[in-house]
Order: sequence, then C-alpha cells, then structure tokens
Amino acid sequence: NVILQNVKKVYKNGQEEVVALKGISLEIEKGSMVALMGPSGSGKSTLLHIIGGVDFPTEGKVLIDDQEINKFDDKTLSKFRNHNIGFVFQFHYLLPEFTALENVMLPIQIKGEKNPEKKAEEILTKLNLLHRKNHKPAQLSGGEQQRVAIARAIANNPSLLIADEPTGNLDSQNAKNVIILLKELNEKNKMTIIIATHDVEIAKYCQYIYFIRDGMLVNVEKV
Amino acid sequence: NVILQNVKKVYKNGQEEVVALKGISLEIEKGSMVALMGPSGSGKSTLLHIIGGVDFPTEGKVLIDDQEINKFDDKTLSKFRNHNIGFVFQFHYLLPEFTALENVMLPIQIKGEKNPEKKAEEILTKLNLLHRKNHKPAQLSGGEQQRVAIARAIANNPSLLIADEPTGNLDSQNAKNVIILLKELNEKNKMTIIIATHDVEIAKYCQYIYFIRDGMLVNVEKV
Ligand SMILES: Nc1ncnc2c1ncn2[C@@H]1O[C@H](COP(=O)(O)OP(=O)(O)OP(=O)(O)O)[C@@H](O)[C@H]1O
Ligand SMILES: Nc1ncnc2c1ncn2[C@@H]1O[C@H](COP(=O)(O)OP(=O)(O)OP(=O)(O)O)[C@@H](O)[C@H]1O
Ligand SMILES: [Mg+2]
Ligand SMILES: [Mg+2]
Repeated sequence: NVILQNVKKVYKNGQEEVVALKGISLEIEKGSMVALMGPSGSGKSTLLHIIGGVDFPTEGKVLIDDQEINKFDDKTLSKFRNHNIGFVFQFHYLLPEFTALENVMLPIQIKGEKNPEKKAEEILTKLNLLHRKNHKPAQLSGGEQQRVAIARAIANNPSLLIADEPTGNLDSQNAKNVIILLKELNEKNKMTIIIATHDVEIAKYCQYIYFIRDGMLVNVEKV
Repeated sequence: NVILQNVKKVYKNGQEEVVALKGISLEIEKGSMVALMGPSGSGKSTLLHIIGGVDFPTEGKVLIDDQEINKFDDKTLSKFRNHNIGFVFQFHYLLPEFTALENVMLPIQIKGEKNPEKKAEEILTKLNLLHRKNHKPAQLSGGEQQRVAIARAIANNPSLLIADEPTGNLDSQNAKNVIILLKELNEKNKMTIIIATHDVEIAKYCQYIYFIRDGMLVNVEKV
C-alpha cells in the first residue's frame, strides 16, 4: 500500500518559493487502481515523483508497504524501485541511443531475469509495437514513444505502477488498449496502479479518483 | 495557402524502409483552420513537419503561398519560417537554459521587432503563465511547458500556425482556453491554422477535419 503523511514540497529559486504540494495525506490500498486529476500545474507530477521515489518531500513521510522510502540511501532506493516500482514519465525519457526493444529489456536485465528479449517482445506486442522494436526513440512517433515507456514500466511486473499522463499522445483506440491492459494487470497481477490523467474516460476505469488543486487534495470520489 | 502535391516520405534504416507518407495531396485555403486526426503512428507529425519546412518530402511538392518551400536553401527557409510560420512541436523543444519569458522573446528578437519583452509577457498572460515567466523548462509542469511552446509559436503573429497535439498535456479548462485563443487568432488575424489532435472536442473548433491513416489521407469532413 501507499501512505503519505502530510507531504509538502517547496521549490526554491533564489528568492522565489513555489509551494507545489501543501501537506498531502492519503492512503492507497494495495492492489487498488486510482486516478489523479487536476489542472495543469496543480502538483500531479510532483506528487507522483515523490510517491515513486524519483523526488523527495520537503516535509512529511512516504511509506510503501510500510517502508519509509524517503529515508532510503541511494543504493537501497535504486534497488527497491527496480524491483517494485514501474514509472511512466510524462515525457517518457527513453534512452535515445537504444532501440524500443533494448529500452524495454533494460529493467529486466538489471533485475537479472532470464529471457529479457522474449519478455520485452511480448510486452511490445501487447502495445501493438512489435513492428517498431528496432527503432530508436527518434524514429518513433510521439504516441509510439509513449507506449514504449509504458512497456518499459510494466516489464518487471512491478507491485506498484505509477503512470504520469500515459495516454496524452494516443488516439482513442490506442488509449483504450492501454487502459484495458493496465486494468488487466491490476486484476490479474494485483498491481497497485496510480494514473495521473486529464481524460475522465480513462479515469473511469479506476476505482477512485483523487482530485488535486493548487497542491492540495480537494476530493476523493469512488467511481 | 498550403498546397501539397503527391508528397511521399520514406525513412530508410539500413535495410528497413518505412513509408510514413504514401502520396498526400491537399489544399488548405489561406485563413482557414483545420484539424488533422488519425491513429498514433499514422503520419501526422511527419506531415506537419514537412508542411512547416522542418523536414523534407522524399517526393512531391510543398507550396506555401505559391512558393515551393522544399526547394529553398537553408538561409531562405530559416528566414521564411521565422517570419511566416509558427510551430508547436509535439514535445515542445523549449531551450532548457532560458526562462519561459526568454523562450517566447527569442523569435520576436530574431525577427527584429521592438518591445520583445512586453509582447512576450502579453502572450504568456493570455495562456495564464505570467506567474511562471522566470521559470526554466525544468521548473515547469508538463502542461506549462506545452503552453510556453504555444506562446512561442504565436509570438510573431505568423500567417501559418502548425500545432502538433498542442493540448495533450492540458486539463479541459486550459485546453479550451488554448483552442479559443487560436480560434480568435484565426478570426481576427486571418491566421491559417493546422492542428494535429487526438481530441475531437478540439477538432470541432476547426472548419475541416483531415483524417489520416497509414500515411494516407482517407477523408476530409466539414465540421
Ligand atoms: N526516423 C524514422 N525512421 C523510421 N520510421 C520513422 C521515423 N520517424 C517516424 N517513423 C515512423 O513513421 C510513422 C509516422 O510517424 P509520425 O510521427 O508522423 O506519427 P503520428 O501520426 O504523429 O503519431 P502520434 O499520434 O503517435 O504522434 C510511425 O509509424 C513511425 O514509427
Ligand atoms: N523545479 C521547480 N521550481 C519551481 N517550480 C516548479 C518546479 N517544478 C515544478 N514547479 C511548479 O510546481 C507546480 C506543480 O508542477 P507539476 O509538474 O506537479 O504539475 P502537474 O499537475 O503535473 O501539471 P501538468 O498537468 O501540466 O503536467 C507547477 O506550477 C510548476 O510550475
Ligand atoms: Mg505533470
Ligand atoms: Mg505525432
């Protein structure tokens, strides 16, 4: 499960201070699938980065399966993330010098699993991308890059998947394929899934929607 | 106006050949506002890059106001684009070392117009971003970066604006603000506007929707 206790995030640029998160507390049950919605600039990416251990809170605690991950050292956090967390970034951050297939294989190889190539091909197939496996990111469309990022994030069958606006660059058919695949992973593999999205049609596939505005949780709705 | 005559685009990677555009012909009247829709990977970005002189066709002609831009030399094309074309890229490509304000001022300064700072601030205000003008791209949310890219593209009041999925990272309110602003520019300044989008709600603000699939124009609908 994911527990946040009074998480604050303040960005300091010289004199200016931006309070991106103003004290967020929440608990997401293990195996649930939730959406995070809110205006542009409201704090979604900041919140997801802190949950996923990609960034640290200025104040407050982040507990994943009762472990306070914001206290881990680099090495422990890195291993924890590789084994337990899959992250789809808002601007995907694929490695530009590697092909789609290699990008998806990388986390599998880091974990030390066998048959990384076969596993990576299976996931790319589920995202309708096998025909592009040998393309580098610059040779892929925007939506194809986004789908490779999704494939990479689920490659290790993480217990927690964090997806930051994973369908913004996809047409409705591809977007639907993605959310149906995620729902399947949630139901079959009990993967906890947190999705930031601007698309209420995507949010409807989740069990709860968390609404954020100006760095504060303003509402939680059961779908 | 924009005229394409049998435009083809083939990407060669060693042995592999990808035919991204299979012979596209179209004519977009000066001062019209059109949408381009189609599945992920269907060729929208490729088509927009060729129209905007960011890329070149393998075969065929691109005429903007009766000038064959795919024949221009670098210097002429660069000047033509700075004076006449605004481009919002799918992954914005803001200059990371400059602030939002500086990124928007740059095309105005290149053109040699006076009061670049004042003009840039006016446009940022229209996109609800004045409070972020001194932030560099890494200090902006995904949707804020997208809006800075839009501001930069319209800074020189181009006669042709090309926007590649400009609202994918925006909540519905911000997306609406953007499309309403573009419609205003189209009606008041007679700006020709071509928008690739996956969102039919955005496409409805245009006069025509061009549908592309597998690199071919399959339909044009009047809205
Ligand atoms: N440099 C390249 N080499 C090989 N294939 C390429 C290259 N660039 C793009 N492609 C392929 O060309 C096709 C069209 O790409 P394009 O970026 O135009 O699609 P798109 O319609 O913009 O998609 P999206 O909605 O995902 O942004 C894609 O299938 C892509 O894989
Ligand atoms: N490094 C930084 N320094 C200062 N302010 C920052 C920094 N990073 C983000 N911000 C600000 O924090 C706020 C929250 O950003 P965040 O990326 O979490 O928003 P978001 O909800 O993901 O928005 P979007 O829907 O546009 O992606 C934004 O207003 C942004 O300008
Ligand atoms: Mg974001
Ligand atoms: Mg594209």
